[in-house]
Amino acid sequence: LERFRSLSPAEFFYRNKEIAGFSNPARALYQSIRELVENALDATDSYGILPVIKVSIDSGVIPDKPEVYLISVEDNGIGIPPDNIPQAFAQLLYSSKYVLRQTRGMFGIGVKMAVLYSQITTGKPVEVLSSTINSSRIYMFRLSIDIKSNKPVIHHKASFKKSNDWHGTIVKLFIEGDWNRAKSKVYEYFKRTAIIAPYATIILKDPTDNVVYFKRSTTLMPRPPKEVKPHPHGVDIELLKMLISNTTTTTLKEFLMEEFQGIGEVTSKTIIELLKLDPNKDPKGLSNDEIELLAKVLKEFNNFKPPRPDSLSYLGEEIIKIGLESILKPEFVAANTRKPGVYEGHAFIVEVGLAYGGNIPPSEEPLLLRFANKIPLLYDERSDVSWKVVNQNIDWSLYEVEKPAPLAVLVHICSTKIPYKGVGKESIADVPEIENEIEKGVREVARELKSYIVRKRKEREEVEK
Amino acid sequence: LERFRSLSPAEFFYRNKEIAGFSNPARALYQSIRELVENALDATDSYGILPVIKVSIDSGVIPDKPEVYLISVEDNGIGIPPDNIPQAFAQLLYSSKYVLRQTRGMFGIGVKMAVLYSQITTGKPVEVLSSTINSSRIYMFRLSIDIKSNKPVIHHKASFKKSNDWHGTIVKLFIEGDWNRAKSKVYEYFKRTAIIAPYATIILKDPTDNVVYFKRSTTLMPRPPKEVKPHPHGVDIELLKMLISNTTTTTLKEFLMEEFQGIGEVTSKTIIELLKLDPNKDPKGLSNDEIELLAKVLKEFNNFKPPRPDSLSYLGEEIIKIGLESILKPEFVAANTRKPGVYEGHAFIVEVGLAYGGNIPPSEEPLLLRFANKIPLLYDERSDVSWKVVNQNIDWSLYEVEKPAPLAVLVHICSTKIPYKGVGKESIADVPEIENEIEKGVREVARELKSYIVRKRKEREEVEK
Ligand SMILES: Nc1ncnc2c1ncn2[C@@H]1O[C@H](COP(=O)(O)OP(=O)(O)OP(=O)(O)O)[C@@H](O)[C@H]1O
Ligand SMILES: Nc1ncnc2c1ncn2[C@@H]1O[C@H](COP(=O)(O)OP(=O)(O)OP(=O)(O)O)[C@@H](O)[C@H]1O
Ligand SMILES: [Mg+2]
Ligand SMILES: [Mg+2]
Repeated sequence: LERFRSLSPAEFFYRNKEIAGFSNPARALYQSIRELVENALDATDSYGILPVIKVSIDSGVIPDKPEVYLISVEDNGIGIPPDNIPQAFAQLLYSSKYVLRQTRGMFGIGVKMAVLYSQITTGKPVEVLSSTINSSRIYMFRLSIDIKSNKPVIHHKASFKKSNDWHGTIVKLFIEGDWNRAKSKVYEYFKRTAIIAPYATIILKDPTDNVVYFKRSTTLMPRPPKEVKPHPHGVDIELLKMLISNTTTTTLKEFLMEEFQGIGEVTSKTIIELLKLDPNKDPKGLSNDEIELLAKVLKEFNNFKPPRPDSLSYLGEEIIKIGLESILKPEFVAANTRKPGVYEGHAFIVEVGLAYGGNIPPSEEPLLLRFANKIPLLYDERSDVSWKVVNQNIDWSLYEVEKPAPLAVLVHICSTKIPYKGVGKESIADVPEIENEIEKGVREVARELKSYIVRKRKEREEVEK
Repeated sequence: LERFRSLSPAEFFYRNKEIAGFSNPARALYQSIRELVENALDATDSYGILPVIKVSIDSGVIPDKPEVYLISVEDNGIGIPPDNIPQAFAQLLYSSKYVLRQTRGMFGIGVKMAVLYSQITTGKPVEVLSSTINSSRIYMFRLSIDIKSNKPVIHHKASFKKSNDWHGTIVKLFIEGDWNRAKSKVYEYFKRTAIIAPYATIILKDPTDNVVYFKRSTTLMPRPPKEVKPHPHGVDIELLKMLISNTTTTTLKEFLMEEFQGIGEVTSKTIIELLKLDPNKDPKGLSNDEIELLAKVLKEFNNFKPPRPDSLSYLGEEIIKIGLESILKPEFVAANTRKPGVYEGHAFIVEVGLAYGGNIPPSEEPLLLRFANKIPLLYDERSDVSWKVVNQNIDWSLYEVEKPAPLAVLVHICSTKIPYKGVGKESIADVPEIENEIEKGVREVARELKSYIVRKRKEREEVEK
């Protein structure tokens, strides 16, 4: 006889933590550090604050448990209001990033997985200190997750008056990890973060007390991405029902103009006429059949303005070239930032960079540096759409590249929704619109490389005469 | 200012459906079919019932929507009690498989994703008919998911008296799909299911009304897997707390013997002495520090019996060879079923098969046939642990195999918990214990291939003299 039961989201992710990247102690240590750092960067650069992030990893913090590390991450970001702190850190599927704007976070799972893993391997609560920009107080919480109910357990809370105008967040948690196995990936993660967020200053102290100061190389920050309304091409029956039930508009004409981007008054009227509906009808009065038809028409209509790219924040070709030069010391660099594209109503921008020669060691496959919404992706390379493009769609010999070659390719995808293959954010699905843009971008920089190689070869031949 | 909100599990999977394999219409059609078929197979072979499964895919079922298909899957399984049907089909994270026993299902998500996708692309409810073995009635429901609350919406329900002793389940749902793009993968899925479950009869009618009758090739069924208790090596602080809060035992000595497998009376006393605790203490009276210490001792103690493999159901070398012969028509086959292993307290068995020559077309990489708990895995091959072993850990030239080679390798992993990388069940994480067993199994059958190749070469040389 089958025994039926339901799981809370916390129980589900507790039982299936490898799906979130927590598959072994080394991987868990890496994932915990990156989840905290990505939250810290979101809390700063989404608000035009030049990030200063202090990461400290201590070992030997628990007498007879050498494999337990204390991870501490401090940022100068916007902080978290005290009423939101317990759920933000101890309730799965709770987030401030469930909106249409480019951020690193998107699932409402990241920090909770670190807290969960900490709890099950060490039994210790997470400690959070935070103060928002206009607040006069700093709030402190020690929290753990009640797994069965997916609710926070507050072990301790306190607040004290601020003596200066510090704002930001400090997160401390104990994690069973494996620094020796995680070390090279952790360092690689910070090095690549320095490429993709050159305006961020990050100070990293590792368990051997080695301190690395990733000093910002620029104070120029891209403008923060704006929150936008859904684009009608991203609509489906359920989204439409949710928009209708939440809307404060009272006519269909207003509803279309208000709840979507890209629909002006003329377009709104056109759509409504196509459906033979009354523009003054209350959207909450639409029948299921009418909603279904409206979804179909919105998806297929071809005259909307394309999705607004101000929900996105890309790097630009200059920053990409500077970043590649600083870490790879190549003899040649090229970059291509593509025009905005759309998939399922989400705007996206693909950026590609290429570096060749110099200090890059020759290899059979190009060194692939993948990024999504300014997050470095280091694992699951071979199931990522960029790997497929760079190693399967492109024939490098057509660009005068002989293997093994001293070649590196950077791919950065920005979107209001990155189509990750998993909640651990390591590889990206091969959505056709995105794959096409990556390929075009790679061919663009590959052509520039070809001109360079051909020119260099001619110069050598001249010299040899 | 950041806007915080929480999502229900249904909202989360609605927003992130590509994480469950629903990334485009072709993939969604494939995934919906397989989720229903995997449920049908679990409902039969877990109970010793010879499966008869009828799969019907109809197109043109909605007048102006050629891309909408009606999928219908009928099985002769144990059926679902009427009280459980609404939640089983319309509440995310609801399942009867959250127990320690080998089944295809494990997440409590599969059929709900198909229902969700059906709902958002067609607005139509799922229809379920079911009757359990001893019931005199068949129950019918039409259901959809209230996404905001993650609760079923019952559009219609009915029941009627059974006129015969039919038992089983029929699921019907409308899906927006792409049969042309999905077709080859769908057929491949059924062909491989025929290898791994040769006792199952499956009748498939596709949208062109082509009917394929996968007739069972044997009535021999492996004994159904048994549900087991957790093994102490799989313990962590939270699992221990849950077992303690649910236990009906009243002494620590009983608790250890009752709630775990592999702990007899002597071992229970030994563990308790190591902890300097009183064997008659009520487990519910343990302090957090005592629980933490107990978890540590249980994880590190080396004298438990290994996990019981009767929670598993593997194929065996005969069935693997028969399966490979029937679909590949090779000149040589070999198979190796490994002894049970353990990872994180879960028992697992790895089985490897190899086929060479005959009708197998030569290729650079071996044709890789992956299975987990009798499910064929067709996507994300290159991020799977088996691909890594077969293409990176093994040097085939050491086994007299010259590339391109007419070579196929089958890997089947059985476990009470398959470490999938994602909830779409397509690739498996490289857990070291499992990777080692796969490698040993592949080397075993590769050695047999080498002997065969060498022997054949000698025979040819004899003939040529
Ligand atoms: N350092 C921080 N500064 C400000 N807010 C933070 C910080 N860390 C976490 N938060 C808040 O807590 C919320 C939950 O964080 P969490 O990492 O679990 O989810 P997320 O970042 O929204 O999504 P993801 O699961 O993709 O990381 C965030 O949305 C943010 O509002
Ligand atoms: N054809 C069927 N016959 C009997 N029971 C079924 C059938 N289909 C679904 N069920 C029941 O409904 C439950 C939910 O199915 P669902 O596919 O959502 O989850 P699961 O199979 O348990 O796990 P997974 O997400 O890994 O597939 C199953 O656990 C099973 O109890
Ligand atoms: Mg986060
Ligand atoms: Mg299932």
